[in-house]
Amino acid sequence: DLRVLAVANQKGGVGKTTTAINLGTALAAAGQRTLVVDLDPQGNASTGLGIPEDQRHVSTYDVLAGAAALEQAMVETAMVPGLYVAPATRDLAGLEPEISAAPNRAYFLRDAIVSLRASEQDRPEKERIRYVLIDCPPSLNILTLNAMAASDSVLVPVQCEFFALEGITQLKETIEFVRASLNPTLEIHGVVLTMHDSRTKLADEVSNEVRGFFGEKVYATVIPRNVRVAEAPSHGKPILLYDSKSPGSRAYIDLAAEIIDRERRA
Amino acid sequence: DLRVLAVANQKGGVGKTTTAINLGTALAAAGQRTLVVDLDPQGNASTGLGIPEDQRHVSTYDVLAGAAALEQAMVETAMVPGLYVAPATRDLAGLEPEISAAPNRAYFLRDAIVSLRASEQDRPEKERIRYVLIDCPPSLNILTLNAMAASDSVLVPVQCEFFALEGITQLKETIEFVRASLNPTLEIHGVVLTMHDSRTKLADEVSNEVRGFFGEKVYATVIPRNVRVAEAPSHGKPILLYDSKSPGSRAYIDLAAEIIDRERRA
Ligand SMILES: Nc1ncnc2c1ncn2[C@@H]1O[C@H](COP(=O)(O)OP(=O)(O)OP(=O)(O)O)[C@@H](O)[C@H]1O
Ligand SMILES: Nc1ncnc2c1ncn2[C@@H]1O[C@H](COP(=O)(O)OP(=O)(O)OP(=O)(O)O)[C@@H](O)[C@H]1O
Ligand SMILES: [Mg+2]
Ligand SMILES: [Mg+2]
Repeated sequence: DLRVLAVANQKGGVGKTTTAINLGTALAAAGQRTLVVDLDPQGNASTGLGIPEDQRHVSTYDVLAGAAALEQAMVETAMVPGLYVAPATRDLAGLEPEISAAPNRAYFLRDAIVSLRASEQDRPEKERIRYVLIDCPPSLNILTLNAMAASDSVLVPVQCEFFALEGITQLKETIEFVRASLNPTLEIHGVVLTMHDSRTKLADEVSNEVRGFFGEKVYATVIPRNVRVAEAPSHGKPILLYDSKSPGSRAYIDLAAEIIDRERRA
Repeated sequence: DLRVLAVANQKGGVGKTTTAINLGTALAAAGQRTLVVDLDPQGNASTGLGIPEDQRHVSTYDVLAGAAALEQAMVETAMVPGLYVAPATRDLAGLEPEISAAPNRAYFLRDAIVSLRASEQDRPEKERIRYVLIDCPPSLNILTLNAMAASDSVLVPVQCEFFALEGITQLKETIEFVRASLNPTLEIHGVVLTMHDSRTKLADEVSNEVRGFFGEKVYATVIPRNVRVAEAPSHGKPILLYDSKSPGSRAYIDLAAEIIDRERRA
């Protein structure tokens, strides 16, 4: 069955896109076909998966504007078999005023996911998409609300730095608001600690605070700060391909295994 | 005369708040009284300047909602004489729908700045505010538009990492849009390269690309990646007070000197 995860946190620069790209790659490499939906007008996930701006013929803007189905927007990445991406273009930034009058504007992506699920049923079991990861922009706007309304659960990257702690309460409140108004079964799938720098006490102080706040929801896998992870997108590759032996690559492989295992036991 | 700078970039986590806090501190230390206006609902700048949530009696939400003047919201920081902050609270996140019907909603902060300028004229020259730095959230929403409509110019932090490059064109387009529709004299004051990590070629590749795009506008001062800078806010202090000998502290002092010098020559 298809599992939809919104990768969200309104704090900027915490590793949402990096997690969507590299977790997606690791899931696909583990045989779980994965679609990354890029919902950030900056299009970082699309670029990081090797889709240049001039090859984004059908985009998530078209999907949300009701002009195309997700099946038409998604392309298989050239690098990773079983990894697909629905790319973003800059006009996504102008969507909010365009749909502000539509009463069901928070459900446009959910409706697109419903039709994707239906068309996936027609495919042989082994070729079906198993995971959808939605990369969200750093704000709690109509794009992030669409993602949360369309998802089974939220995967929350939290950077191991002080300012990242401040936004956690606001994020939790937003998820509760969405659960009450748009999507009654939405929950937090898990919290992944990112950019953990073992040279500083701050990283462990923040990690302990996050574990205190989210408890069991925090994945055992912690993503270390690793400069190779930041270099990979400038080569248009996920870290698993750019430097498969790096600590960053191994951590995302571990995270994928942990998520697959949690799903099996759920 | 009062100079108003919006510290803005819709890419998340590039150092907007860190720059507002530490440049503000360095300007105040150089004798230029400075007000940091926190326009991010996360309130990171307020926390980083030592104002806990329960001491934010009048906030930028109250100012934008027309319930208070900036003069009432601003408090002098206990740590740095001549450094003031107008703190943010979480209800700022709910402002956009509340003011969406008001025709002049993009000018609420500008009007508040006009009244601040007037009241500053009544104070003795030496006690007047010389700089206002507006810390923006990571999106191009009504809060950032208010900041740009209220500002003389924009100070753009750009992180020396690959994804930070992608948003630059969009930011430039937004500034041109604001100049055409809301604030005809708005320009880019300068671009500051942040979190420059000398261990990786990527940092210099990105820096060269940014200098190629913005030319003279890029400040000579580059802020290095320095873990002490990330530690400082967990102690509620700017880096200049937390570790004045650190490379991060020295860089922000240099940046302040460069900005004061550019202003003198302008
Ligand atoms: N584990 C890591 N080690 C080192 N650098 C990292 C790591 N994870 C992410 N980065 C880098 O940190 C920066 C921020 O990450 P990323 O862009 O993925 O965050 P984001 O939350 O998607 O940002 P935004 O809020 O703008 O969407 C990027 O330059 C990225 O390459
Ligand atoms: N020069 C630096 N060296 C090391 N860490 C830094 C530096 N500048 C900022 N940081 C850290 O990087 C993270 C992002 O910085 P900051 O929060 O200031 O960015 P921002 O652009 O304000 O983010 P947002 O988009 O969420 O508002 C913070 O944890 C901060 O402490
Ligand atoms: Mg991102
Ligand atoms: Mg900030």
